[in-house]
Amino acid sequence: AIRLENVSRVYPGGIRALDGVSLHIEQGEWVAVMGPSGSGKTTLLNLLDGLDKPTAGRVLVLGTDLGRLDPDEAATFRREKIGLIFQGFHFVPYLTALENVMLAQYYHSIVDKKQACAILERLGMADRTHHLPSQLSGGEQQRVCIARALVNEPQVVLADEPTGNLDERNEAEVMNIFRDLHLEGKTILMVTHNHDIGRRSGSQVLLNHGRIVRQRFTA
Amino acid sequence: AIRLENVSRVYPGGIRALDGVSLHIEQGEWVAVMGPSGSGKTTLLNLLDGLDKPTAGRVLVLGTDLGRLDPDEAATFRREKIGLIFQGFHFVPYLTALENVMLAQYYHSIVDKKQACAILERLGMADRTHHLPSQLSGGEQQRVCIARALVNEPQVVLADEPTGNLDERNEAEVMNIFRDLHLEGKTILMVTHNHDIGRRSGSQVLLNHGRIVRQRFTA
Ligand SMILES: Nc1ncnc2c1ncn2[C@@H]1O[C@H](COP(=O)(O)OP(=O)(O)OP(=O)(O)O)[C@@H](O)[C@H]1O
Ligand SMILES: Nc1ncnc2c1ncn2[C@@H]1O[C@H](COP(=O)(O)OP(=O)(O)OP(=O)(O)O)[C@@H](O)[C@H]1O
Ligand SMILES: [Mg+2]
Ligand SMILES: [Mg+2]
Repeated sequence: AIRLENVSRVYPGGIRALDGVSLHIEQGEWVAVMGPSGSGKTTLLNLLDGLDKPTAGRVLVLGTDLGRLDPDEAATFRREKIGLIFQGFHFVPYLTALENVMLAQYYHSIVDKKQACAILERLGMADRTHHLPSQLSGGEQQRVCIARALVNEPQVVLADEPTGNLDERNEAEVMNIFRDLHLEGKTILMVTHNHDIGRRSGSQVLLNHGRIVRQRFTA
Repeated sequence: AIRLENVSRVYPGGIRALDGVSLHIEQGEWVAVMGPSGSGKTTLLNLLDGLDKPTAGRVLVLGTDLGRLDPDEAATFRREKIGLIFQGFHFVPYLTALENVMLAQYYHSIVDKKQACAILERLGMADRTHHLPSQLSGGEQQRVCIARALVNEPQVVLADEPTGNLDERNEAEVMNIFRDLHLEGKTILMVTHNHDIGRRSGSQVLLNHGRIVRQRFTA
């Protein structure tokens, strides 16, 4: 479902955020991506979401070469197939929690609104749907971010530190959601610094200085 | 060093983010504040920093009633005495990492610049000082946030989830810095969801629904 072929991402100034990375992830796998701060994890996820383009190499998601899509096609592909939980949230500050989640949906029918409310409710956010992001706690913001990424039931879930701001109980609930997604056959790539969370996945990829240094299987 | 006397913070709409909280922390104590998402931890820190005012009760820091300071006095007090590591970072997006840290300093002498560079270097950020926040990874941003809060060597350190985005090695280095601050007699109030981190402090305060439900000592 996910394939990187000798992918590099070099920033102006010469920083090699990713350096010749090759990776193949089958449909339905749950993979944890780990590594030190600055090792290229967020960069990797942004390339898989089509938000960023590699400096070299190819990025294929569900058989599609993201580099060959024009901006409209990329936006449609991203919305239909991929859910990205951003490390930095990236909300629209003047829209409510519910509106931010519904931004991910194509139409805004009654059914869509119900779906958006349902996932917010599952994440314990039912009584905060009309708050602006600035009126939410850090962990509440993170949960809205998760809801937005998952509301369309994407085939590929990219999660960038999805539990960094969460307490134990919310973290456990988020892990239950991921376990359900896994049982439904979704492909999950989860960046985390938390070794316990990392161990829940079927396998782990370790990055360091923009390179994959280790791939191991824990299932 | 820190005293809250029956403090409440009610938001428009009636949400009681803090509800009749009384707390006394001695100079030189290291206290962990823990509790579920939405329990009022960030609200508590914002009141102690003078960024927010209580709806009821008094907030005293180093003997000063923050509610009696005018905006200029509050800004000066905050800059000289308190270092707040924000959960949400709050950088100036068009200033570099170094400039964001130096914003916390009064003058911008050569000595000040050296101090800013020194703390960034201690946090492993020496080769990222001229990056904008958008050109930094999540963990790099968090470390700049820590540098900004500590560069003035404040008497009172308020840390809101200071290691949420950090890998093990960086987390350990940040904990070393806090241990040194503690040995220097600084007062530390640290919000964290991480029980291991919470245990490093001398005592723990547990919040739930805006109230203190438990205070216990672990030293
Ligand atoms: N401006 C606001 N208007 C209304 N409610 C608010 C506002 N700001 C925060 N809240 C609410 O106040 C409560 C406490 O928020 P706070 O940020 O203090 O929680 P927290 O304990 O830091 O949580 P977390 O662990 O998720 O960071 C939350 O339920 C939040 O929704
Ligand atoms: N626009 C940019 N220009 C220059 N360098 C950048 C830019 N964006 C990111 N970087 C650098 O690329 C490196 C990789 O960043 P990335 O965000 O992928 O790291 P990460 O593994 O997600 O780290 P963390 O665990 O701290 O979130 C970092 O060292 C960062 O400073
Ligand atoms: Mg990252
Ligand atoms: Mg908070």
